[in-house]
Parts: sequence; structure tokens; C-alpha cells
Amino acid sequence: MERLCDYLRVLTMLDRKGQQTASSEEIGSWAGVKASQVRKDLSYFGEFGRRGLGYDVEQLRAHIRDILGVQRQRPTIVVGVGNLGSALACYPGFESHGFQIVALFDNDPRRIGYKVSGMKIHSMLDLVPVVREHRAEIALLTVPEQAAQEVAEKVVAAGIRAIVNFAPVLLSLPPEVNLRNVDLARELETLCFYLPPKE
Amino acid sequence: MERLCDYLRVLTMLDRKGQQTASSEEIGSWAGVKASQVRKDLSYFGEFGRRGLGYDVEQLRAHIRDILGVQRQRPTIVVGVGNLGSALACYPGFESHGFQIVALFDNDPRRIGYKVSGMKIHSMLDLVPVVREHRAEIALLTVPEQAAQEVAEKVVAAGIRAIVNFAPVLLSLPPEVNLRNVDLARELETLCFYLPPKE
Ligand SMILES: NC(=O)c1ccc[n+]([C@@H]2O[C@H](COP(=O)([O-])OP(=O)(O)OC[C@H]3O[C@@H](n4cnc5c(N)ncnc54)[C@H](O)[C@@H]3O)[C@@H](O)[C@H]2O)c1
Ligand SMILES: NC(=O)c1ccc[n+]([C@@H]2O[C@H](COP(=O)([O-])OP(=O)(O)OC[C@H]3O[C@@H](n4cnc5c(N)ncnc54)[C@H](O)[C@@H]3O)[C@@H](O)[C@H]2O)c1
Repeated sequence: MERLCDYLRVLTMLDRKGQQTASSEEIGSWAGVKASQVRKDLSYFGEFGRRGLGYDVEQLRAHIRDILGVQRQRPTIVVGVGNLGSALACYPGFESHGFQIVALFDNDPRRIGYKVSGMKIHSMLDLVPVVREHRAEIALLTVPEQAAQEVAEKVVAAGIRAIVNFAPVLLSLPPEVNLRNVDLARELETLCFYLPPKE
Repeated sequence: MERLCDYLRVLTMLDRKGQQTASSEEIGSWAGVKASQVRKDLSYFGEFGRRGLGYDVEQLRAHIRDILGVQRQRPTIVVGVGNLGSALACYPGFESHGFQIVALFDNDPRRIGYKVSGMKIHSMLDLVPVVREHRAEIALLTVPEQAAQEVAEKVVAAGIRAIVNFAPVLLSLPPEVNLRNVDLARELETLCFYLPPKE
């Protein structure tokens, strides 16, 4: 359910801000949905707000994560184990958010066979068998921009249907592939938190 | 204006999705604000939607970035030039989003003096003079979690008032410091884009 994902996004944001309860009006307004629709959706899953209080943000978020299966570990691979790829491979945060990093790949002979975060870096030639062995579902793409399209196609050919692309290029992939682009600089810009603009 | 930042966040998201026009109702619903308030705020800055069409997403976003001064380059430092810090220091995306990376710092003698992205890595002992020389405003904190609190305090003592913290720890800093925490894993989780939950 697309809306459940939107609610999760909203609840995660409220939770990050330290907010403890949220009304269906507030959730709806952030998610672009009528409050009555929010209540309808949530009651379908056994979640009822408390009159005057609304929903418990932490509890509701945990429940939605549960429903969406976000809690379960999704085998994830990292392709391109340079600076960014290594940082992602070593970051414990991924495990606790459902991304279990199971294999690493690179095409640089100086990196292949080298261990990062307890895992040996595989050659790109081993992509298909290793993806199959681990039933990998998600690929984090951290290769240089000139290699991104070609590597993405290899990853899809190996059976991966969800890609998070960190390279600053627009990838062209078949419609059945879930593609997300992450641009940290753009995300940071919208934080708008730093100093007031000079007049 | 807090609301302008929210509008920027919404417009950036719509732009990322490839949407070309947006109504005040839509912007308002995403930003948690009444449509009439959106129209009021935007007309104050000379932005008027077109009847039936709404606002041009790209244009409005550019205008708001302008108003907020997001376009101007903010001198930014990176503290902790390991995997993540190096990836950020080399990423061209930061410059185009207003974060001009001007200096790098580390406490590892094997890294100090080493060049990354054309810049020599400074020792932490040079933090105060170098921050002053560059009039640095923002610090990207990419040190290990056990060092984060202590390093954040040093950065604040050097005069920096806006910190983006990548280490998975809750920092305790004076209220005048703008602090943002980035957790890529958490952000990726709310993308909710990958495979449908197993039933
Ligand atoms: N989205 C963001 O916010 C963000 C931030 C920083 C960097 N980046 C991007 O992430 C990417 C990686 O950055 P980095 O600093 O880690 O670069 P890097 O050069 O350190 O790492 C790239 C790695 O990819 C490997 N590689 C190259 N071609 C390959 C191929 N055909 N098959 C498999 N592996 C291959 C290299 O051997 C290297 O290990 C770049 O595209 C960069 O622009 C994005
Ligand atoms: N938020 C996220 O999404 C995310 C993703 C990946 C990593 N991380 C976090 O980012 C941080 C860096 O990760 P990494 O993989 O680059 O680690 P790393 O070990 O490769 O780099 C850390 C760097 O900080 C330097 N350093 C250590 N103590 C210091 C001090 N007191 N003063 C100055 N410099 C110091 C080290 O010399 C090293 O160069 C970690 O805290 C990690 O958990 C966060």
C-alpha cells in the first residue's frame, strides 16, 4: 500500500523530531491524505487513535514497519567498494534498518579478495552466482558515474530488482526495477537549517 | 521563514519525482499548511500560481532557493577524512548545492598532509586558524562514533554554528548550534520502494 509507505515516512520524520503523539489530521496533512482516510487505513490494521491524543508515534511506526515487512532483513549487496561503498559496508546502521549487507563487489584487481567488514570483495564476474547464493534483493550502487549505467544493467541481469543509486547520473532501466537515487548534497540543502541568508 | 524551508523540501521532492506543476493545495497538503497560506506566502515574494495550472515546480524551487540564500556558497569543512569523509570531500554534488568544501581535518598522522580532492588534510590542531581563515560555516562530521561528541565540541569552539553529524550518536551541544543528524539507513528504509512484504 503506497499510503502506508507515506505514513511511515511521516512517522519517521515526527519520531526524529522527538514528537510522541500525532493526530490523524496531522499525519494526513503531511502525507497529503484526508484525516478520515488515515483513520480508515489504520483501523483496517487494528490501529485506533485515542480521542484527544491521537496515535502513539513510536508504536504506530513500529506497527507499520512490521506490516510492510521493513523489519525483516533484506539481503543487500554493495557494488563499487571505494570510499562511499566501504563506508556503507561498514556502517552498522544498515542492519538495524533491514538492509543486511551480504556481499561486496568491485572490478579493481587491487580490491578483489580484500576484506571489508568481514566480507571478501568479489569480482564482478562472480555477480550472478553470489547474488543467487545469497538471494540478494537490493543493490547499493557506489561506482563512479561513468560506470553506473553499465554496472546497473549487470546487477539487473543478475536478478536484482531494487537499486539504490548513489552515482550522480540518471539511469535508464526496465520498468520492473525499483530505482532510487540518493544525492546527499541535495538532501542536505533541503535541511535549510544553517545560517539565515545574508540580506 | 520556516515555512519557506518546508515548501523547498516539498518542491525538491516533487522535482525529483519529475512533476512539472504543483497547486497550492498540493504544496500545502505536503507541507502541512493551508492552501490559502501557501498562496499568501508565495505572493509576498511575487510568486503567483496560474489558474488551473498552479506553480511551475522548477521555477518556484529556484526562486525559493534564491530567497533562502541556498544558492550562495557556504564554506564547509569535513572533519574525519576516512571512507565517508573522503567520499563527501570528492563529491562534486556539494558545490552545486551550495556547500563549498574548503578544508579537511583529521587526527591520524598518516592522513595529515595527504591530499584529497586537491586539499591537504589539516591536523585538528589547526582547526581554529583554518576555520577563521576560510570563514567556514558548516562542518560535516564523519568521525567514528566514540570521537563524535569531543570533536563536535572542538568544532563549535572554533566558531562553527552548523553541524551535519553522520556518526550514529546523539550529540549534546549548545542551543545556538544548528545540528542535523543524517542516517542513510533510516532514510533508505522510508523509501519503502523495494519488494512487497512476504505475506
Ligand atoms: N549521492 C551522494 O550523495 C554521493 C556522495 C559521495 C559520492 N557519491 C558518488 O558515489 C560514487 C562513489 O564515490 P567514491 O568516492 O566512493 O568513489 P571511489 O572512486 O572511491 O569508488 C568507486 C569504486 O567503484 C569501483 N568501480 C569502478 N568501476 C567499476 C565497475 N565497472 N564495476 C565494479 N566496480 C567498479 C572502483 O574500483 C572503486 O572501488 C561516485 O559516483 C560518487 O559521485 C555520491
Ligand atoms: N549516517 C550514515 O548514514 C553513515 C553511513 C556510513 C558511515 N557513517 C558513520 O560515519 C563515520 C565515519 O565512517 P567511516 O566509514 O568513514 O569511518 P573511518 O574509520 O573510515 O573514518 C573515520 C575518520 O575519522 C578520523 N578520526 C578519528 N578520530 C578523530 C578525531 N578525534 N579527530 C579527527 N578525526 C578523527 C579517523 O582518522 C578517520 O580518518 C562513522 O561514525 C560511521 O558510523 C554514517
